[in-house]
Amino acid sequence: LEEYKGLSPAEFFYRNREIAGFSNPTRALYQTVRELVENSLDATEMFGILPDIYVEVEEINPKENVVSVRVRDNGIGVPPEEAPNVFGRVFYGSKYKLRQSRGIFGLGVKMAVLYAQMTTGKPCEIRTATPKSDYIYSFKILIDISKNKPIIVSKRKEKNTKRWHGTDVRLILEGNWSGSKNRIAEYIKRTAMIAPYANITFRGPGVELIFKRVTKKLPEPPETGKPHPKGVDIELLKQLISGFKNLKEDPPTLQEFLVTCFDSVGTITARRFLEWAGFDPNVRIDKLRIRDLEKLARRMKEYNEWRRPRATPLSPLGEDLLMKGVKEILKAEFVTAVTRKPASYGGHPFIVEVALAWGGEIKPMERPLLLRFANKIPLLYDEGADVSRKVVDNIDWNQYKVKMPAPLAVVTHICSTKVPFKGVGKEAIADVPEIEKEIENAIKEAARRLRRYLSKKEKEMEVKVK
Amino acid sequence: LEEYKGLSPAEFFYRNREIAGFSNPTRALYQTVRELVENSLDATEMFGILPDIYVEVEEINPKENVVSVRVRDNGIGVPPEEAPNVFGRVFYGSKYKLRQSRGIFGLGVKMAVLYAQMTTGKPCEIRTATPKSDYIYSFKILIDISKNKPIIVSKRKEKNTKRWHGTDVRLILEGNWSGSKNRIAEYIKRTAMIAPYANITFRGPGVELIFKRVTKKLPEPPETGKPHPKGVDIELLKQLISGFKNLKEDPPTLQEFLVTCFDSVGTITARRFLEWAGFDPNVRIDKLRIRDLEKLARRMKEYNEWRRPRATPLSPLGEDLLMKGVKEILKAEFVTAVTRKPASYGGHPFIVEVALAWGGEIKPMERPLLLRFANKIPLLYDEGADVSRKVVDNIDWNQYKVKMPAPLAVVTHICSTKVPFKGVGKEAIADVPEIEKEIENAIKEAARRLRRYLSKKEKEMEVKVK
Ligand SMILES: Nc1ncnc2c1ncn2[C@@H]1O[C@H](COP(=O)(O)OP(=O)(O)OP(=O)(O)O)[C@@H](O)[C@H]1O
Ligand SMILES: Nc1ncnc2c1ncn2[C@@H]1O[C@H](COP(=O)(O)OP(=O)(O)OP(=O)(O)O)[C@@H](O)[C@H]1O
Ligand SMILES: [Mg+2]
Ligand SMILES: [Mg+2]
Repeated sequence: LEEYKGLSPAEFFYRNREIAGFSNPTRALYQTVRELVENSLDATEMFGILPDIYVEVEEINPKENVVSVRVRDNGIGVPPEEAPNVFGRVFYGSKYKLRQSRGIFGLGVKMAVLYAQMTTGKPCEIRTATPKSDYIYSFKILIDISKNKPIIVSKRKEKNTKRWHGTDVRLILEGNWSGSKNRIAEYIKRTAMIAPYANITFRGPGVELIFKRVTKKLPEPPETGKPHPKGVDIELLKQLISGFKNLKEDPPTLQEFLVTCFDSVGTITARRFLEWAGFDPNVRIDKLRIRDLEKLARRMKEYNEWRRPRATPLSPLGEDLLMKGVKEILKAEFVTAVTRKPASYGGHPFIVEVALAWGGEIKPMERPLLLRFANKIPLLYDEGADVSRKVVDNIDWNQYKVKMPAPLAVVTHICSTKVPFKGVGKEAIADVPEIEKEIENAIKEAARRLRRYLSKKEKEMEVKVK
Repeated sequence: LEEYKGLSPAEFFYRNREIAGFSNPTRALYQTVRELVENSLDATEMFGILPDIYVEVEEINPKENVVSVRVRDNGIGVPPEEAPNVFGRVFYGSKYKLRQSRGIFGLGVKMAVLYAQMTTGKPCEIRTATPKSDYIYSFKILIDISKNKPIIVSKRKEKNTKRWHGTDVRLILEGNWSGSKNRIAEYIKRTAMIAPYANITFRGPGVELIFKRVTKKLPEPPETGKPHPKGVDIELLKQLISGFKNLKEDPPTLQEFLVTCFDSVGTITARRFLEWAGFDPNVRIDKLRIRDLEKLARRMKEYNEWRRPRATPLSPLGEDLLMKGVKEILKAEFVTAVTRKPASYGGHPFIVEVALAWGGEIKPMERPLLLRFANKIPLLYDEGADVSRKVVDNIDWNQYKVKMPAPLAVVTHICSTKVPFKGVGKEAIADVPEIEKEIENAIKEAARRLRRYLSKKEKEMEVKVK
């Protein structure tokens, strides 16, 4: 007789934690640092705060591979009533919006808390204060795995005399420091490259990396966007319709609904579309049945006259900041950066940025060194499964005067309200055709500038020789 | 002001469905067929039933890409009180055990139901009867996404006059048949290869594939196993301890606990381990505190005298059946198969099986054709990220008298209670060192036999020439 049962989300990810990057003590330590740092950068730069991030790994018990990871930031903190769920409930967070951020799943820090809890039994220790808060709140939190709920082991508050705001998270876990320290250091270094406005200090046994910001200029924070008609489906329509507060008493018309709920849809566009699609613009949306929603969704996707998705939910680095970061970290002889115009796939806006760095301290290699980023997150694993590697390998570099082995590094950065990550561990990006095309065009644009530089250099060499 | 919220599991996978393989209408149609077929094969062969599987794709509305997918099996059916959750609740199923099966996540069919529902609005239609059931139960089910609960649109029962048992699932979805039909046909063909005891009929617009079983011999169904001490952690210990019915009234001793709850631990082994680890074998387990569990988990993982995990939860194909299936499908001149002895990683038993097929109808290729399987599931995507591709590419085939281009196909099959899939879409397997080593050894063992065959063939050719 078969036994049937359900799992809570925490139980599911406890059992399948390798899918989220927690496969062994080496990878888990790396992922823990990553999840905390990405949360801290979101909590600062997305709110106009120049980030000061402090990362510390300590060996608590080297014989047993027990380490402590602490990450502290000067960000917006976590409200005390939200802290337990934010740290103790899988699928809980503040980033479920159409707005570029590093976090997207509401899962990351919970995986780290889970892993620490199952390897050492220790709770997550948090201190946090929101801007202007009178108090600093401290919590020790475990996860009740079978119920997917936080267990508040202890909590207290102290007067916030220094008017601090930010979050300090500490986890004690079984982690293989010697196995992961190089990757962690590389991750921190690349984070500094893509966030040259951040102060980042990283201390670990035998390692100290201090990156001081090379600019006080923050990129424009992204604004929360609305869904685009090209990305619609029946369930989204149902959710948007039920989202209206006075749906029963005062339901909007179909035309009002489109203008209110969707990106880049004005009254004229909405009317034109509805006439083309065969709908009465004045029908009240509470009167629509499933077959109407199915036809509406299908027609919205088919229609080709929509304005393209707006890029206000995106926050690219921009060519200046990207060049600054790449110059500072790679110490190359030549750097050029390209930020493409906004594009979109399936209704999601995206921007591709690419930098090429040549010479200087870059060593010659048989294939270009590839540094991948998505929503300002450095991606260090699964390169073979990533669309950027595929594009870089298909470029005919000879056409750009680059002969292998060559001291060439390619930096790719994809910003989107929906980066097509292949897994919840956020390591590789799927080869969505629109994105692949944009990466290729961006690289070629940058490569043409590199070619001009290398031709000029070649001529100067010829002159010297003569 | 930040907005914090939680998502239900259904909501999470609705938003991130590409991570489960439902990225576009082409891939989603493939994945839908896959999820249903894998469920049907689990429902038959794991219970000693020779599978009769019928798969049908129909074009409902070609202009709108609307297709219907139906899969019917003669398996153990679904009890009527379980059907709504089984088809309508993410993270619900009967395969959350230590036992080899295709299903592992309790997610697959729900993804297909979700995708159909969001693209056409249509519910999943199910007919099912368990063996000896007096009735056949029919359901139409949708998923309440925000609550992760089934919505029973309709249900009825009819007398089971023909004493049928099995399940018939039909979904209506937006799917790109012309884009995915070749992959689906390949998937069905490879399923027939790895399950040569199954009758499989596949009908679609312009396609009919009928695979008749070439043997009536089913592999031994797997038995549910217990966790192994090498795979333990604090949370698992807590779960096992709280699993005891009379924990308060009559708690077992630590020694009894180890013998009862763990694989391959007898009384003597348990006692020896506890003395080595520094525990009193007679302490009652309800007296253990977190710090004791932390020490116990750590010592269990460190101890090297455990018996290796038993392979009774596994169900490999075996060399005879594997050779039969490969011969039948690839029509090669030479086939050899190797089923390795059981091995383990992190406390999980696994068995690697490999077949090499050479010549006959196999076309010469620059690199060997690779057909990957895991728990009898054909894996057709993400080959570049899979451990088997890595191993096959690192073999020096010249040593085995194979010069490229060569008509060589490598079939790899990994069976485990925990296949280290890289994602919930089950396409690529991570390069866990123990598994990588076993695949390499299996291929080399088979390659030595291929070499003998090719040498013999070479000599015969030389004799002919003379
Ligand atoms: N350092 C921090 N400062 C402020 N808020 C934080 C911080 N760390 C986490 N949070 C809050 O906790 C929530 C949950 O974090 P978590 O890492 O689990 O998910 P996420 O960042 O939203 O998405 P992802 O799973 O992709 O990382 C965040 O959305 C954010 O609201
Ligand atoms: N054709 C079928 N016959 C009998 N039981 C079935 C059938 N299809 C599904 N089930 C039951 O429904 C459950 C849920 O199926 P689902 O595909 O969602 O998850 P799973 O197969 O357990 O795991 P996975 O997500 O890896 O596929 C199964 O565990 C099984 O108990
Ligand atoms: Mg996060
Ligand atoms: Mg399944």
